[in-house]
Amino acid sequence: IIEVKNIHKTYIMGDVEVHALRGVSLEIEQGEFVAIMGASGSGKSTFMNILGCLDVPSKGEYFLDGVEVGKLNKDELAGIRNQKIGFVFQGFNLLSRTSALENVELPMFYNNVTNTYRQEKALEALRIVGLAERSHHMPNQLSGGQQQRVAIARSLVNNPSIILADEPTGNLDSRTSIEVMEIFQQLNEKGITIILVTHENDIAEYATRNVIFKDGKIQKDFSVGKR
Amino acid sequence: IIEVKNIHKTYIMGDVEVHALRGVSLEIEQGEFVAIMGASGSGKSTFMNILGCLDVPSKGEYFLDGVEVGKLNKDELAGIRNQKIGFVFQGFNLLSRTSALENVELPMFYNNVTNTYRQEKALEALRIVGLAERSHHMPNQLSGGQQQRVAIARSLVNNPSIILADEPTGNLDSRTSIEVMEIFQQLNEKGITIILVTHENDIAEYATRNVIFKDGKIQKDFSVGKR
Ligand SMILES: Nc1ncnc2c1ncn2[C@@H]1O[C@H](COP(=O)(O)OP(=O)(O)OP(=O)(O)O)[C@@H](O)[C@H]1O
Ligand SMILES: Nc1ncnc2c1ncn2[C@@H]1O[C@H](COP(=O)(O)OP(=O)(O)OP(=O)(O)O)[C@@H](O)[C@H]1O
Ligand SMILES: [Mg+2]
Ligand SMILES: [Mg+2]
Repeated sequence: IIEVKNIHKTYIMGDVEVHALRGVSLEIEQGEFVAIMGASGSGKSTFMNILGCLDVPSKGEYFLDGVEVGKLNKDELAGIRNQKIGFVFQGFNLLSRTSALENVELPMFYNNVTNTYRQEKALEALRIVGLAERSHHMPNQLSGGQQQRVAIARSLVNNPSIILADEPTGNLDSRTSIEVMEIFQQLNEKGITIILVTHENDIAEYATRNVIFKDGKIQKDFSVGKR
Repeated sequence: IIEVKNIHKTYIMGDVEVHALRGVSLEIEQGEFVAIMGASGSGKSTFMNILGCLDVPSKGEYFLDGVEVGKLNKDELAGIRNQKIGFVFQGFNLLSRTSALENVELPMFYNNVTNTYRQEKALEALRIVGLAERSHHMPNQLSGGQQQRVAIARSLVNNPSIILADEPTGNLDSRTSIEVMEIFQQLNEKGITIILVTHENDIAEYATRNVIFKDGKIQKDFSVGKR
């Protein structure tokens, strides 16, 4: 389902080049549960942004369901992002002037769904992450972990086949983290591919495969026994 | 050094009241190393904002070095925040249009220091957190963990006597987390009071005291053997 071939990403800042990704190749099958780990700055979020069709590599190819993403036009890319992929950003990326409910509804505005369906679907997603009572709060009226859970809820509403979650439990206490990981586990049991970045071993144990990044490359890539 | 008496914080949203803190009392001596834990939404950041003189309680008193904070005027509060307290925000709160270096220099603009001193002090703080090579990057040109470390560096530059750190390792891999905790440990050995919010037990183990929040109150408050 995901095939990445020799991906490079270089940021050019004046006369300095930052090589965030230096030749990353990997294949992920539908239904896998992959945990990506590695040092701060090793390229994990950069890689996730490319997988999520939010950024393009400087070099190399990315095939999603057999389609080469680099050859798609803007509308086709937007369509894929919206329908196939649910993304939980490391920094949440919530809109500050809209409520939790409206933030979760947002991905559904691109689809042909009724207002009723959209609101009920969003409320259901908030309920799943334990935030039904905070639906009218603005992001700055939510705790850090609540903002994170709104971002998680938002990633679920279009029934994506792939969920990309970048440090989804970074601001969550142990019990709430377990609740979130059980959500991902249930989705994975239904066949949804889960790729998540984490720095916590307890969280990585929910995955069946670990990929370790180091200095913009994959250092290790191995299967792990299921929890 | 810190004395909090029956602190309440209530947010009023139309006809709904959110009781974020419901009677919190505690005393912290100079030089202590306290880890605050508790479920998402239990009031930890709200409490930290009051300790950091960034917010006022709805009820109750807060004494910092014997001075009742609620009775200070704006300038006196700003002075305390600037000179006594280093704050690491859960969401980093970096200025997006200024570089890492400038973000770290920012707290020093209120003091009478030379430009040279300010820049060298900021560079030293960035070096301590391993980011000397990223000093000219804007926050959106930094990884999540790098942004977090810029926020940590910024909290150090005014040589505060108290550091309040809200989830300072939430986006950091294990090795970088250990480096950051060793920085806090060294500062604590010099007599600086460290109060940090964390959801990770490994991180809480660096502290000599754990305070557990639940539903806006302190559920447990106990000493722990030093690591
Ligand atoms: N400005 C606000 N208006 C209304 N409610 C608020 C506001 N800020 C925080 N809250 C609510 O107060 C409660 C406590 O929030 P707080 O940020 O202190 O929690 P926390 O313990 O830091 O959580 P986390 O571990 O998720 O960061 C939460 O339920 C939150 O929704
Ligand atoms: N827009 C940009 N311009 C320049 N450099 C960048 C930019 N974005 C990221 N970088 C650099 O690329 C490297 C990889 O960043 P990335 O965000 O992928 O790391 P990461 O593995 O997600 O780290 P973390 O665990 O801290 O979130 C970092 O060294 C970072 O400074
Ligand atoms: Mg990252
Ligand atoms: Mg918080």
